[in-house]
Amino acid sequence: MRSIALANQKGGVGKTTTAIHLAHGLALAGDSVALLDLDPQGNATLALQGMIPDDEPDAEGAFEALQNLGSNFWMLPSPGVHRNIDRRTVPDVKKLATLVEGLRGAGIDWLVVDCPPRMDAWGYAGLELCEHVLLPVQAEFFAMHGLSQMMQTLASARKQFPGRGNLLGVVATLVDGREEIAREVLDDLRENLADKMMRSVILRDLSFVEAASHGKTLFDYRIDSKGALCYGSLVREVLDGCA
Amino acid sequence: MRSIALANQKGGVGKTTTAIHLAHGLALAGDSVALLDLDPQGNATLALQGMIPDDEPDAEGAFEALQNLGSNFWMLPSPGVHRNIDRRTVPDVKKLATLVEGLRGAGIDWLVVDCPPRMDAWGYAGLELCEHVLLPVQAEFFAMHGLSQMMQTLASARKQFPGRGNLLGVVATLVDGREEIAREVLDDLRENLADKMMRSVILRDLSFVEAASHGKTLFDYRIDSKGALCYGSLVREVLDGCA
Ligand SMILES: Nc1ncnc2c1ncn2[C@@H]1O[C@H](COP(=O)(O)OP(=O)(O)OP(=O)(O)O)[C@@H](O)[C@H]1O
Ligand SMILES: Nc1ncnc2c1ncn2[C@@H]1O[C@H](COP(=O)(O)OP(=O)(O)OP(=O)(O)O)[C@@H](O)[C@H]1O
Ligand SMILES: [Mg+2]
Ligand SMILES: [Mg+2]
Repeated sequence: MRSIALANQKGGVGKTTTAIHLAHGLALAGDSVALLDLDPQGNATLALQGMIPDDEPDAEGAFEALQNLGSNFWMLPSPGVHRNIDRRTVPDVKKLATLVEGLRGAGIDWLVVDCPPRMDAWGYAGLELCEHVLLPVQAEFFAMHGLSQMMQTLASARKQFPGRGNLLGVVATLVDGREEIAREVLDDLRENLADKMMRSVILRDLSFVEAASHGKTLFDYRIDSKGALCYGSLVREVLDGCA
Repeated sequence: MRSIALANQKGGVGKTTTAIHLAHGLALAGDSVALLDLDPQGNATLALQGMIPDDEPDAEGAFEALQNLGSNFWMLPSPGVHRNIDRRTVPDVKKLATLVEGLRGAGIDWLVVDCPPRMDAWGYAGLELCEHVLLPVQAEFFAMHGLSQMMQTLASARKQFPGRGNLLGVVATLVDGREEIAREVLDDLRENLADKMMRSVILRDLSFVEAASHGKTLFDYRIDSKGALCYGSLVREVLDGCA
């Protein structure tokens, strides 16, 4: 089993959108996938509500706490979806680690984890559970500044949890090809990060917002959209890179 | 002294952009303003670095910890700007409250506080220090869902800190007039929130990203931009509403 956390303390850069499209894309490619929503906001859980099959198969064993979203795609809903979690509530990392070991034993190929903005206890739980981290970055000023902070956070996570927090890559999101500033930032990223920069770039596409309001990914909602094409390329790149 | 916290646990909805433009706009209108950056990311501090005057007047008394940004505009830089704050570090709310009382005594007219995404200890410190909360909301699906969670958070903050957490209003941000979905969401907001919806709407304007990379607000960087016009209207509305 390979595991990827989507993390970045900068808000609104596409962590959730990347998590749900990467997870669904890997499942469509034929691998079995479990998505954990560790953001108390529960946006990933919300965004996939339209994909719950009518006759949900009974989940047994390792999958008991998970929701089925189609043949080989499972999700652990956010604890924050049905009630506002008190700010002092922290994740039960031991319980989550046991769940993850159960999924490994049951033959799951990929674990994808969505993290909240702010590297708090929930954000760190995501790092602790996964081998790799994929960093979505918006091509704009604040997010670029946040990238160096995030790299420092990953370095300290690697010391704390050996074998975890390895950077799989940085993926540029919400890129509007018409904006000159985005092209300049993209060139900067490629120069500074070299092979740590994913080749796939996620273009800005209004279909994402529409798909989210229908509770589906773009692979289900509008397979021929720009956005679906971009994430299809990222899924291919992750499959090749982690082979 | 009147005090306003910019808070919303949804990331990337324009909290920092609204905080710096509201604070600078109120100062340009002739009132004295202090901006506190309570987000460890330090985006507000970063975004105003280009406005530090060459011959900074010596700050005395209540203003000792603050940075001057022009005649009647002061800022408390984020503790996270010069070093990555350890996730266990929490704000010293007693010290912050003493600073705020000192500013009140020194005749400051407005306190504006930028909060991080996630209502953690830093987010709650912002609520505790301010009478009002201004909620920036992006006209899209996840942010709308987050609004009801945020309203619940404010209700519990009002119980915990009497006289605090009063909703000044919700302001629609990053609105792209060409997007049909944004218009639908805007109509929804107005219907559900009625008088709690600020009349001013902040349109999407690429100049914001450019201004941020120059360390200035749009009032300094491009006064005739759409974005500066939108925030000018919001400043006027806040001045009239809090009279
Ligand atoms: N490529 C894209 N084009 C257009 N809209 C996008 C794109 N990616 C994400 N969005 C939209 O931008 C908003 C922010 O994205 P998302 O919620 O995935 O970011 P996030 O990093 O998970 O936010 P948070 O920090 O709150 O967890 C959402 O409304 C989403 O639908
Ligand atoms: N009206 C606007 N038009 C275009 N870009 C905008 C607008 N408002 C904000 N932005 C840009 O969108 C990004 C997110 O805005 P901002 O950082 O202010 O949000 P935030 O809510 O403070 O984010 P965080 O949750 O990380 O604190 C920034 O790059 C900012 O420059
Ligand atoms: Mg998210
Ligand atoms: Mg901010």
